[in-house]
Amino acid sequence: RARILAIANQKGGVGKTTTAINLATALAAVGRRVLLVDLDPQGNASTGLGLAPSARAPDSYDLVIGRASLAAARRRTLVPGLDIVAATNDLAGAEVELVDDPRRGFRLHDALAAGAGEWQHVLIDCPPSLGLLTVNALTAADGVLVPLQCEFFALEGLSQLLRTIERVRASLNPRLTLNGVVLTMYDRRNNLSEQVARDARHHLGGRLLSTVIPRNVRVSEAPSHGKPVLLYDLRCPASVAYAQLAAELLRRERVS
Amino acid sequence: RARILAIANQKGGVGKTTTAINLATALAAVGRRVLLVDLDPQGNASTGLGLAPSARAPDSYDLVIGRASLAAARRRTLVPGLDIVAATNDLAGAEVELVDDPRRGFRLHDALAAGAGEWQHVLIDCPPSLGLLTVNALTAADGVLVPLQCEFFALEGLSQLLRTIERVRASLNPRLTLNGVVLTMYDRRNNLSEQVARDARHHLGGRLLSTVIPRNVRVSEAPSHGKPVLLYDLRCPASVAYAQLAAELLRRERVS
Ligand SMILES: Nc1ncnc2c1ncn2[C@@H]1O[C@H](COP(=O)(O)OP(=O)(O)OP(=O)(O)O)[C@@H](O)[C@H]1O
Ligand SMILES: Nc1ncnc2c1ncn2[C@@H]1O[C@H](COP(=O)(O)OP(=O)(O)OP(=O)(O)O)[C@@H](O)[C@H]1O
Ligand SMILES: [Mg+2]
Ligand SMILES: [Mg+2]
Repeated sequence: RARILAIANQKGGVGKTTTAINLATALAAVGRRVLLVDLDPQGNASTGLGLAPSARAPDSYDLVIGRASLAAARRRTLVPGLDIVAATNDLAGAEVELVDDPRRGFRLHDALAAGAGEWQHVLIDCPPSLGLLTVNALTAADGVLVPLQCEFFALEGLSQLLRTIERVRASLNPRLTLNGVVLTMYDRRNNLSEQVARDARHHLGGRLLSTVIPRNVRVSEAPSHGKPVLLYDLRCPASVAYAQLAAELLRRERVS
Repeated sequence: RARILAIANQKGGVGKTTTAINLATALAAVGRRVLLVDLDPQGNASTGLGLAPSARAPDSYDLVIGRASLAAARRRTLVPGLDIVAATNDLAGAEVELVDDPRRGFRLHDALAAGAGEWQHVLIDCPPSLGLLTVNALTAADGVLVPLQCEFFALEGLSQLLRTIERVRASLNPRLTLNGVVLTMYDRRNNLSEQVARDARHHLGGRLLSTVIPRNVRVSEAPSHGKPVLLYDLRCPASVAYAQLAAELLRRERVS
C-alpha cells in the first residue's frame, strides 16, 4: 500500500508546490515509485514538472468528481519513476459542484483507494486554503508535511493549521498524523529567519524536521524551464536540502 | 462616495496583505480617510496593524453574514485616519454558510453600501483563492489592484485572474475596472525579477503600474512589531515605493 502524504498550509507562497515537486523527485531519484497529485487549481506542480496546460486531461478534477479513474488520469513526467495527476483550473469548480454530496470529503480517498498500489509514495500538493480540496487531501492521507516559510505571517497561521489537522483526524481520518514541519526559504543573511526558526523549534519540538530548505534563486528559476530544481541544478544548496529532506522522511517512516 | 479597491490575486504569498496595509497607511498619511477591510480568514492585515486576535469582534465575518453593521465592526488602528474591519478565522465558515443564499455574492457590497460614506477609500485584502470571499470583494469594489510577485509561478496565474475579473464585471458588477498590476518583491540582484518585469510589461502594457515594490527585509520584520513598514522604517526602499504607489493611484484616479 502506498504511503500518502499531503503537503499543506493555508498560508500562501510558503513553498508547498516547490516542496511537493522536489521531494517527489528526490524520492524517485532513490528508486521509489512516486505519484504526485496536483490538487491546486493553479496547476503550479503540473507546470513545474513540464506538463503543458493542453496535455493534462483527464486531470485531478476528473478524478475527484469521479469521471476518470486513477489509471486514466496518471501520466509520466520527465523524472523517471515519478508520475503525476495534473491540475487545471477546472478544479476550482469542484468545491461548489460537490457541496450536496455527503461523501464530498472522501472523493480523493475513494479514487486513490481504488488504484494507488502501483506506487510506494503518493504526494498531494494542496492549494492555499482549508477548503474542500485540502480536506480531501487530509482525508486521503496517512500523514501531513507542513512547509513553513521563515516569515512572521507564516508562523501565525500554524496553530490554526494544526487544529484543522486534529479536527480531520477526529472526524474523517483517524490514521492522519503530522509527519513534520519543514522550514523553507531560510535566509541566513537576515535575522528574521533565525528568529522564526527559534520560535518554531520552541513551539514544535520534535515535530520540526531538522532539514532546513535555504532560500536559493535557482529554485525560482527552475519552473520556467519546466524542471524540478533537482534536475535544473543538482548541486545547488536547495537541491541538496531536498535530497536530505527525502532521506529524513524515509528514516522517520521506518521508525514509526 | 468612497472609492472601493479590492487587492486580489489567487496566487499565494505575492504581497496582497503587505500592499493593503501599506497602501492604506500611505493614503492616510496624505490626509485621506481610509477603511481597510480584512477579508482573509488568516487575519494577517489585522495582525500587521497591531490588532490582537481577542480585540477583533465584531469582525468581517459578522459584517458579511449580516450580524453586525459597518458602524459596529469598524475600529481605529494605530495609524491616524486609518480604520479597519478586522478578520478572524470565523470567516473561513462564511463560504459554506452562505451557499444557499441567492445574494451570497453581494453580502459585502450591501454592508458597505449602507455606511461607507464616512471614508474616501475602502481597501479590501483578499485571501489567496477565487472563492466566495474574493467574489464578494470584486462585487463590492469599483476597482482591483493586483500585486504580482516577480516569480514565474505568479505570472502564470495572472491570465486566470484577469478572466475572473472580466466575468465578475459581466455578471455581478458592471462598474468593476482593473486599476492596475503592481510588481512586488522585485530583487535587482537576480535576473528572474527583470525577466518577469519584461514579460509583464509586454503582456499588460499600460495596465502595469510604473511603481515597483522592491524586496526589502524591513517589510517582513514590520508585522512582528504590529506596524506597517511605513511606520516601522519610513525611509527604507519599500516604504518609499508604497508612498509612490499611493501617489500613482491617486493620479490615475483623477484622470479616469
Ligand atoms: N527555497 C526557495 N528559494 C527561493 N525561492 C523559492 C524557494 N521555495 C519556493 N520559492 C519560490 O517562492 C514562490 C512560492 O513558492 P511555491 O509556489 O512553491 O509556494 P506555495 O506554497 O505552493 O504557493 P501557493 O500558496 O500559491 O500554492 C515560488 O515562486 C517559488 O519558486
Ligand atoms: N517587498 C517585500 N520585501 C520583502 N518581503 C516581503 C515584501 N512584501 C511582502 N513580503 C513578505 O512576504 C510574505 C508574503 O507577503 P504577504 O503575506 O503580504 O502576501 P499575501 O499575498 O497577502 O499572502 P497570502 O496569499 O497568504 O494572503 C510575508 O511574510 C511578507 O512579510
Ligand atoms: Mg502551490
Ligand atoms: Mg494575505
